[in-house]
Order: sequence, then structure tokens, then C-alpha cells
Amino acid sequence: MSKIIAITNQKGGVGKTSTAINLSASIAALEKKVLIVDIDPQSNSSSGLGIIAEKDTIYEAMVGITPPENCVVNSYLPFLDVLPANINLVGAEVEFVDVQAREFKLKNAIEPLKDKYEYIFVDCPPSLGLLTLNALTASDSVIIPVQCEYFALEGLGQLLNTINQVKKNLNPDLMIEGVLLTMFDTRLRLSHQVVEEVKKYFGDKVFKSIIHRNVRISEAPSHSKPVLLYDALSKGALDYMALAEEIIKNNS
Amino acid sequence: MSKIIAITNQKGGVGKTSTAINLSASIAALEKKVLIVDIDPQSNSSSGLGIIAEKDTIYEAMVGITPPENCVVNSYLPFLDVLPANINLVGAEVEFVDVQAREFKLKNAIEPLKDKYEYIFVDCPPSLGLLTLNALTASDSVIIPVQCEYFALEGLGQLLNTINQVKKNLNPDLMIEGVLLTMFDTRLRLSHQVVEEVKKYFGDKVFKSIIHRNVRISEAPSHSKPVLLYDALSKGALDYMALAEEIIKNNS
Ligand SMILES: Nc1ncnc2c1ncn2[C@@H]1O[C@H](COP(=O)(O)OP(=O)(O)OP(=O)(O)O)[C@@H](O)[C@H]1O
Ligand SMILES: Nc1ncnc2c1ncn2[C@@H]1O[C@H](COP(=O)(O)OP(=O)(O)OP(=O)(O)O)[C@@H](O)[C@H]1O
Ligand SMILES: [Mg+2]
Ligand SMILES: [Mg+2]
Repeated sequence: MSKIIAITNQKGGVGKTSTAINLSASIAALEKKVLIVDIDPQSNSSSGLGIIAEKDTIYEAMVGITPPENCVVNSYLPFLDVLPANINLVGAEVEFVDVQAREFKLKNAIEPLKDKYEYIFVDCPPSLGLLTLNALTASDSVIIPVQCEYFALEGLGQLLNTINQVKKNLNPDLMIEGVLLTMFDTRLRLSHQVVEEVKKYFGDKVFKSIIHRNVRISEAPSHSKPVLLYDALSKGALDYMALAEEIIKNNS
Repeated sequence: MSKIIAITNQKGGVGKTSTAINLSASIAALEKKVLIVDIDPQSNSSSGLGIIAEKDTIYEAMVGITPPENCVVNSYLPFLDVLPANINLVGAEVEFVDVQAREFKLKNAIEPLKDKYEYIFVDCPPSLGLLTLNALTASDSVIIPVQCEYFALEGLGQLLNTINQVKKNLNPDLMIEGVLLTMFDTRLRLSHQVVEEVKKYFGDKVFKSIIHRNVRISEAPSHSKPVLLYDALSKGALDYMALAEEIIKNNS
């Protein structure tokens, strides 16, 4: 049986994709089978692992053109697969508006894959539109990456509202897996202030593991690798491995 | 007569809002009248200048509930006004889908304001949906902020496609004002690599002014100030002033 976790925050550039790739790779390194589902039309999770999908993407799986298992691609990491996205997904939000059960398209697409993986992570676009609603409806829980910056605090209220709406109307079991502080820079006063605010606001929902700002994390995608394979001893790799262990511990 | 410039890139967190606020403030400091139009439901341009609008926002102006001039708010900076956004805007993308001339809503809302400002900057959300299409349709030109990071290079092709589509079908006069390199860190090899790539791809469309990574830029919004008023001698303030001068020179 698998745990499906959406990684979402409508604020842009907070580390959703970096978390999807590096958390998944760390859990796969601990020999648990993991699937990344990319539902961002930017498809950074796919390309960040060197996967460029021409056809048979999450779009075709959600629309019903291709069975989901035919869209799954192996990464070069054992235990880690990807259900990629590409630019076709851009039209989905408008296309699905008048379709029945439009919020359940992703849940139905993932259903046949659930038994093959212990963890399924869904990388979301920077918005609270229909694609993100699909991810929240399909998931057991949500990881909320929060960049240690001022603007990152602003949208959290709206994100919590949306999660509560989905819990009330579409997915009653939806929980918060945790709030993840990202791009923490120990030298900056602002970073420490944001951490304090987030801990005040979310209490024990904040992961103990904090992801520090680390250039190896932002270099790794240009080599189509998770940071664990790009520089295993870097702060970035160690931070994401600590997060993986914390999540596995919380779920056992 | 005013020049209307959209600030857009669907990649999240690349510095769209920071550019909208700080470029506008720098031009206003040079005593030219400037308006910021915030069409991002996150409304970071509005709140980053301490403006929280309950009603009479860009949403009411686009829908026709309130005349646009009644939605404009003075910032505490002479020569700088804001047409704010708030969360009501989230519904606009779906609401406008079936409406006639849906891409021209913003253009029509800004029309009566054009004669009062020399520059109007439109801060866009991290997507290429209907709100951004409205901005591209209403604008004379586009500033494309590009963060000096690997993922920032990926979406540029799609953004250019969208700009060309709008130019062909909705706004034949749309031009690229320039590509702006943001969060450049002189110590990082990755930063230099991205700058090289962007210059190869865009040639002389790249602004000579580069915005360096500077913590004062990310601290300023928590004080509801542009960086020019928060720390006038910081690298961030000097970089944005240099950009303001470059844009004014290009347009005279
Ligand atoms: N801990 C970190 N240290 C340094 N750089 C980081 C870190 N996490 C992410 N980055 C870099 O910051 C940028 C934004 O991160 P990322 O793309 O993962 O965010 P996102 O939330 O997925 O963005 P979007 O909203 O566009 O989907 C990327 O260039 C990434 O490489
Ligand atoms: N040159 C810079 N140096 C340091 N920090 C910066 C710089 N420019 C922007 N930032 C910070 O980086 C974060 C992202 O910038 P900003 O919010 O302006 O991007 P955006 O493109 O508007 O994001 P979104 O896609 O969510 O609208 C913010 O916290 C901002 O304060
Ligand atoms: Mg992403
Ligand atoms: Mg913004």
C-alpha cells in the first residue's frame, strides 16, 4: 500500500520541485519504491531527472488516452520511477473546467499504480488551480515547502484555506504531512525571523529537518541528477536524507 | 502618453514582483509618474508596498464594477501609484473563460489611466494563463526576469511562444523591452554559466544592468518599502536604479 503526498505552495520558486526530486531520490536510496508524479506544465521534475517525454505523459493518463502504467518511466536510480509531464498539460486547466469529476482525474489515473510504490510524490505548479486541486484530492497528505523569505509567509493562509476546502468537499482524509523550511541561510537575520514565524504559526507540523541554501542543490538539475548523486556529502544531500528518514519514521 | 510594460515569466520566484516594486520606485524617484498594476492573486506587489485592498481592486476594475481611477491607491512615494490586487482575483481565470473579449479585460481597464502616467508596469502571476494573456494584450512591451539558475532557462522557449502568439492574434505591437538577469551571485559558477547562455540566446535584448543577489532586496518588503527607501546605498538599490536609467534612456 502506498502513501500519496502532494508537494504544493502557490508561491513560486520555494523549492517544490527540488523537494520532489531530492526527497524521492533519498527515499529510493533507502530502498523503498517511489514514484514522482509531475503535474506542473513546466515539467521541471521530469527534466531535472533527465526525462523528456514527448507523448504518454500525465496529461494522456488523466484524459484516459494512455493507461497510466504505460506512462511511467524508470529513472536511472533503482527504486525511483517518474510519471512525467510536458507542455501539453498547459491546456488541461481550461479543458477540464466543464468535465465531470474534474477534480478526480489525477486520483483515478494514480489508482492502478498505488500498489507498486511505497511513496508517491506529486510535484505541483505554482498556483491553486485545477491541477493543484487534483493533486490535493488524490493525496493522503501535503508537504508545504516554505522558503525562508518574507513573501513566502504571505500566501500560507490562502493555501491552508484551500487545503481545508478540499478536505471538506473532496478528500476528507487529507492531512498535512509537514511544513518544510527551505533555502535557510544561517547568516541571514531574515531567515531566522521567518523560521520563528513559521514555527509560531504551525507548531509541531514543522519538520525538524530544515533544508539549507546550498548551491549543489541548484547545480544538480543541470547534470540531470538529484543532489544525492551529484554531491553525496553536500549539505543539500545530507538535509534531504535527514528529511527522508524523518518522514519514514513518522509513517511507520 | 504612457508606456505599458508587462513583467512576466511563468517560472516561479524569479524576481517579477521585486522588479515591479523596485524598478517602479526607481523611476518614480527620477520624478516620472509611474503606476504598478498588480494582477497576481498573491498580490505581493500590493502588500510589498504596504497596500492591503479590501475592495476596489484590479478585479473590480476588470469586471467593470468600479471605475479604474477609483481603484488606484497612492503609495507614500510621490510619483508612484498602485492598482492593487487581492485574493478575489483567484476566481477570475475560470470566470472569464466564457466571456467575450476575455483577453482585453485589462487593456480596457487601463485605458482611462494611460494619460496620467509615463510608465505603467504590470506584475504577473507565475503562469501563462488568462491573467498573463491579459497583461501581454494590454502592454506595449515585456520585461522577462530570468533568475541565474538552471530551471530558469527551461521555460524561456514556451514564454517566447506565448509572446509571439499574442503578438500574432491579440497585440501586433507587442515587443520585448528586455531580458533581466536577476539574483546573480558573482561567487557561483552556475550564475556565470546562466548569464552566458541567456546572452547567447537573446543577444542585445539582454539588459546591460544585472540585478545581483542582495539580501536587502528580500528584507525590504517586510518593512513595506522598496529597497531604495530601505537601504539606498545597497547593491540592490543601485542595481535597480541603473536599470531604471537604462530603460528611460532606451525609451527617449
Ligand atoms: N536549498 C536550496 N538551496 C539553493 N538553491 C535551491 C534550493 N532549493 C531550490 N533551489 C533553487 O531555487 C530555484 C527554485 O527552486 P524550485 O524550482 O525547486 O522551486 P519551485 O517551488 O518548484 O518553483 P516553481 O514555483 O516555479 O515550480 C531553483 O533554481 C532551485 O535549483
Ligand atoms: N536580487 C535579489 N536578491 C535577493 N533576493 C531576491 C532578489 N530578487 C528577489 N528576491 C527574493 O526572492 C524571492 C522571489 O522573488 P519575487 O517574489 O520577486 O519573485 P516572483 O517572480 O515575483 O515570484 P512569484 O513567481 O511567486 O510571483 C522573494 O522572497 C524576494 O524577496
Ligand atoms: Mg517547480
Ligand atoms: Mg510575484
